[in-house]
Amino acid sequence: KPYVIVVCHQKGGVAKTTTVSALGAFLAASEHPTLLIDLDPSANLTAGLGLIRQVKKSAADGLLGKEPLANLHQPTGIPGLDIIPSGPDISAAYQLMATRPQSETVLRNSLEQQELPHEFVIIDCPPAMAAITTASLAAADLAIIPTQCEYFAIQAIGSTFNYIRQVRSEYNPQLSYKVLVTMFDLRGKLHIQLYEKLQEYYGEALFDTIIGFDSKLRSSQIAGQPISVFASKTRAAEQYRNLAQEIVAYVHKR
Amino acid sequence: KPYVIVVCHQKGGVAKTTTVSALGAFLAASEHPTLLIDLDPSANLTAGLGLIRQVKKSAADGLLGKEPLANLHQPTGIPGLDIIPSGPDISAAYQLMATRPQSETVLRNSLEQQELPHEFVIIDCPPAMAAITTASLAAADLAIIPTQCEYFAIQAIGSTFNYIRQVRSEYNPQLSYKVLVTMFDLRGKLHIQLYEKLQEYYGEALFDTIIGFDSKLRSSQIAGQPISVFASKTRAAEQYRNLAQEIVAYVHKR
Ligand SMILES: Nc1ncnc2c1ncn2[C@@H]1O[C@H](COP(=O)(O)OP(=O)(O)OP(=O)(O)O)[C@@H](O)[C@H]1O
Ligand SMILES: Nc1ncnc2c1ncn2[C@@H]1O[C@H](COP(=O)(O)OP(=O)(O)OP(=O)(O)O)[C@@H](O)[C@H]1O
Ligand SMILES: [Mg+2]
Ligand SMILES: [Mg+2]
Repeated sequence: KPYVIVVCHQKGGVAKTTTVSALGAFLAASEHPTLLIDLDPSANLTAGLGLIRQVKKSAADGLLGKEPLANLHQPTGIPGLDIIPSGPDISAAYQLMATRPQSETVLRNSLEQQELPHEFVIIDCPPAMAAITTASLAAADLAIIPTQCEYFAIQAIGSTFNYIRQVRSEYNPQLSYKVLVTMFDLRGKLHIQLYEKLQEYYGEALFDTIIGFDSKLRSSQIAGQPISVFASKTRAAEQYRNLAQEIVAYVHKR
Repeated sequence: KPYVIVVCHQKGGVAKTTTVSALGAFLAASEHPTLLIDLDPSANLTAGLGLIRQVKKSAADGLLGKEPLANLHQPTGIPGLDIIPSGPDISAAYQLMATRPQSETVLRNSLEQQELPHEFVIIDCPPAMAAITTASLAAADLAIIPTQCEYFAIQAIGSTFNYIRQVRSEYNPQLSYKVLVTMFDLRGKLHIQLYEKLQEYYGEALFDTIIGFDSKLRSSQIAGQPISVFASKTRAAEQYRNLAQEIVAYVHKR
């Protein structure tokens, strides 16, 4: 069974999608076959990998259990990296899930019961602690909460943690979670002060790797390529490569 | 009846909350009494105005029609600026709305039927085109869609526009909408290129005012003050002041 990572945060624009794409690409590049699942109606992950016009089947059918996950994934063009993309029917699936009591464990059951050739699964969530995120957390081994060192993002960590703990106690006692600092701006005194606060509050729950501000990440998304292909030597590429190593080490320790 | 502005976008982290706070503060400062409504479960708007521990009644009761809006607002401490804050019960209201067919027009009916002393109402929405945003759009005269000049944010404008047009044809034929460029980074070649693309695609629908990157906006949020109080001479303060004037002129032309 693959190791399932969910990237989620109630706060918008904290680099959830950017992290899923980069982490997936570097895990694949270091011989860990990875499956990405785009559960966001905005389909940013799918678009940032240049696949928005090549969506064969969408993740919606996986969320509702209509099709086995093994039938839904397609290659990204990057060796070792597959994706179940988001499609226009994700919003409808989301509405449907709100009316069906057991829908929140369908994704977990599919991931447990099916044979997938991947070592890692990474799920991109929309910025809402609601049905899609619940279903992902119920299925996960690890939740990664990316955050900027900014007041609004940090304020939302508390409610994001409460939500994760609720899902953990209700569905998934094995679930662990860690915070990843992203979009870190070394020139900003504020970012440095808030980073120290984060370390103080969340100490052990913070990844060692910090992702700094790097505009190449934005250009790679327009180019439709992960940063590992578009600009593998840029600073954020190095940092995401280190994050992949930090996560592999973390997984092997458990 | 107040002129109702909704600030919404499916994309996260595009300065929806920052815009509601700054625009509200500058409208109030230029003699246009304004009521802010925080409909986001994250309650960032409420926190950024220093009110997170002083919430008396929450917007949830307004969304469900349980209490008249006139009973729900409280002062912000800024002359001419009131707020109906977000509270922990907003998420529950949101779930309830999903099960009640007529709930999407409750907010509009309250705004139409009640006597409010304000000239403007500005509503902050969560980053999701779902029940809360629908209820706000059904009640609105103008929807403002803030966007960064970045690929993912621009990609989401299309689906945000489709959603707005759907609500317009179903509930609110008078609804108009405009795009506001925010967090503009003059040093980024990419931002300049994408701004030109935006002008090409959306021409008339773009505000003339552009909000540039300004870290004072972040500091004002930690201080719990709108930018008009915290740093009224900083460049983003000037730009938001101009936006308030542009909007007042736009409203008077109709
Ligand atoms: N380290 C970084 N440096 C510079 N820009 C970044 C960085 N990480 C992400 N970005 C940019 O910031 C924007 C927000 O990132 P992203 O879309 O990944 O966040 P998100 O949390 O997935 O947003 P949403 O909540 O809308 O899903 C994107 O335009 C992205 O290109
Ligand atoms: N012009 C700007 N310059 C610098 N930072 C900004 C600017 N506008 C907003 N920010 C910062 O960017 C972050 C995102 O802004 P904000 O929270 O207002 O976006 P949002 O669209 O409301 O996010 P969400 O989708 O989570 O509700 C905040 O930390 C804010 O302080
Ligand atoms: Mg995203
Ligand atoms: Mg907001």
